[in-house]
Amino acid sequence: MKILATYNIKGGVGKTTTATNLAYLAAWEGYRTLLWDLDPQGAASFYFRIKPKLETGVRGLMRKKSALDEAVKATDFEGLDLIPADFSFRNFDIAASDTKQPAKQLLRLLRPISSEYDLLIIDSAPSISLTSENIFYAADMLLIPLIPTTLSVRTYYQLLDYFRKRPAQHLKLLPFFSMYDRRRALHREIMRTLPNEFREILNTSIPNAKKVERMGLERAPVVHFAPQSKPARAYRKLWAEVEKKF
Amino acid sequence: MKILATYNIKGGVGKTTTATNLAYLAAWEGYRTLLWDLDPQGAASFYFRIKPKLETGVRGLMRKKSALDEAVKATDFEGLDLIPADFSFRNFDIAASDTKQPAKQLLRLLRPISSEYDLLIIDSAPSISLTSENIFYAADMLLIPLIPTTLSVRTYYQLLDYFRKRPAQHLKLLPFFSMYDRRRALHREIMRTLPNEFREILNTSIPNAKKVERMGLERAPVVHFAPQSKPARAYRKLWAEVEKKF
Ligand SMILES: Nc1ncnc2c1ncn2[C@@H]1O[C@H](COP(=O)(O)OP(=O)(O)OP(=O)(O)O)[C@@H](O)[C@H]1O
Ligand SMILES: Nc1ncnc2c1ncn2[C@@H]1O[C@H](COP(=O)(O)OP(=O)(O)OP(=O)(O)O)[C@@H](O)[C@H]1O
Ligand SMILES: [Mg+2]
Ligand SMILES: [Mg+2]
Repeated sequence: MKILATYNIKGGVGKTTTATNLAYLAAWEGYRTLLWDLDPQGAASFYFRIKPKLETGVRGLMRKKSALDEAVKATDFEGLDLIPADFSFRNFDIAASDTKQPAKQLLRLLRPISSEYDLLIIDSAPSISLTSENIFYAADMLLIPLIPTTLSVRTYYQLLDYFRKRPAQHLKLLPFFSMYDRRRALHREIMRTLPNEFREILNTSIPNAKKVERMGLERAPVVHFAPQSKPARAYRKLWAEVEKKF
Repeated sequence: MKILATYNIKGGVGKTTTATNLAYLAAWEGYRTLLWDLDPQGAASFYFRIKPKLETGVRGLMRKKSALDEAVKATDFEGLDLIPADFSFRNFDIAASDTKQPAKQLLRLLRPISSEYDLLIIDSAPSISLTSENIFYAADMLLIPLIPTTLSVRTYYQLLDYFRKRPAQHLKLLPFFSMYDRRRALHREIMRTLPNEFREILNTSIPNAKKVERMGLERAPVVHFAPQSKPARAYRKLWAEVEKKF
């Protein structure tokens, strides 16, 4: 099982939008796909019309009283399952810190289900806490949406600095431009210059498009309800580029 | 000392932009103002050109080995001080959970400095963890930026639901529309209908404007470098409306 996580310390950059669209595309292409909504906010669960579970979880999972596969739900889409958001995960850090290997709890929880899926995508809240450390241990790749603004780019430098001090050799960083607006000079400027500094930035960028905001009304990925739209075509290109990195 | 916190479980909605502009305006009007950058990302510290402190903090503060006033820095602006971001605060939840009153640690840390300032503004990361509970205990008002989209509005319902189960009688909720774009039908629709449902939504809204994204380049609040711009005028109106609620 390949594990991909959408991640950025910065909020509102397109993590959930990317996770839901790529999960849909992977399942469409035949990967047995699981999407884990690790954000207590539960936006990914909302997009797949699955009610987040309330207050069952994180302590029971940490104390080995329950297993992750009990939480898995099927979505409306063939080959795509979801572990819905669980509000008790807002205290994941505290629950994990009481265990013997606090940073490896996600890895432990995933082991029993790893043979059932080809791909796991993790969506999480913007943070750099013990929860993030768990994600860094478990994931093979981090998909990092960057809005081409000074503030959002700054968090990429912070992340690189974090990994300089706490190396994670196994982890591939895949930054890409998200929600870009060609009318903004700042966006054009950063998109022109940053790829010279960081070779790892993906070729595919996702434009800022009204259709994406409709995902909240349609409660579905944009690649499902508007497959010929500009953002949907961009997400298909992004998926093709990410798949090559497997 | 009045305590105001910008807050939303959703990321990227304008929490930091609002905190930095209102802190500047409050100091300009003569309030002895302190801005606390409680987000390990340190965006507010970046806007005031103050280097975040690295790894000194959160454990020393919780074990009463150091006091908050040792961390206070002056900004370039008269009457405005800042407690810079501290990367160790990414483990605030774990550090606070080891104390006798985990949810009241912020309140405890602030007591010794509360006579030195008229207003404290807290900016924090999007979360709903023990850190947020600390903010809810300490603050008088929560200033809640809402982008007029389905997803962002949904987090306001979640917050109301959270307070229904864990009442905080002393806390005033002040939601307002942030980063609105009149060209988007979804934005216009939500701005027309939501105020009928929630009377507490402030009259002032902040438009989505390129000038604001320049704060990252100027490293200053937009009300300082572009005082006659549309977003600056909107932030002055917002400040006037919030001040009336004191
Ligand atoms: N390409 C896009 N074009 C237009 N709007 C977008 C695009 N991508 C995301 N959005 C909108 O921007 C907002 C933030 O996106 P999203 O929720 O995916 O970000 P996030 O990084 O997951 O946020 P959070 O930090 O709250 O988890 C959402 O309202 C979403 O609809
Ligand atoms: N009124 C506005 N017009 C245009 N851009 C804006 C506006 N307000 C905020 N922004 C931009 O949107 C991005 C998010 O804003 P900001 O960082 O203030 O949000 P936040 O809620 O603090 O994010 P986080 O969840 O990461 O802490 C920033 O790049 C900022 O420049
Ligand atoms: Mg998200
Ligand atoms: Mg912020």
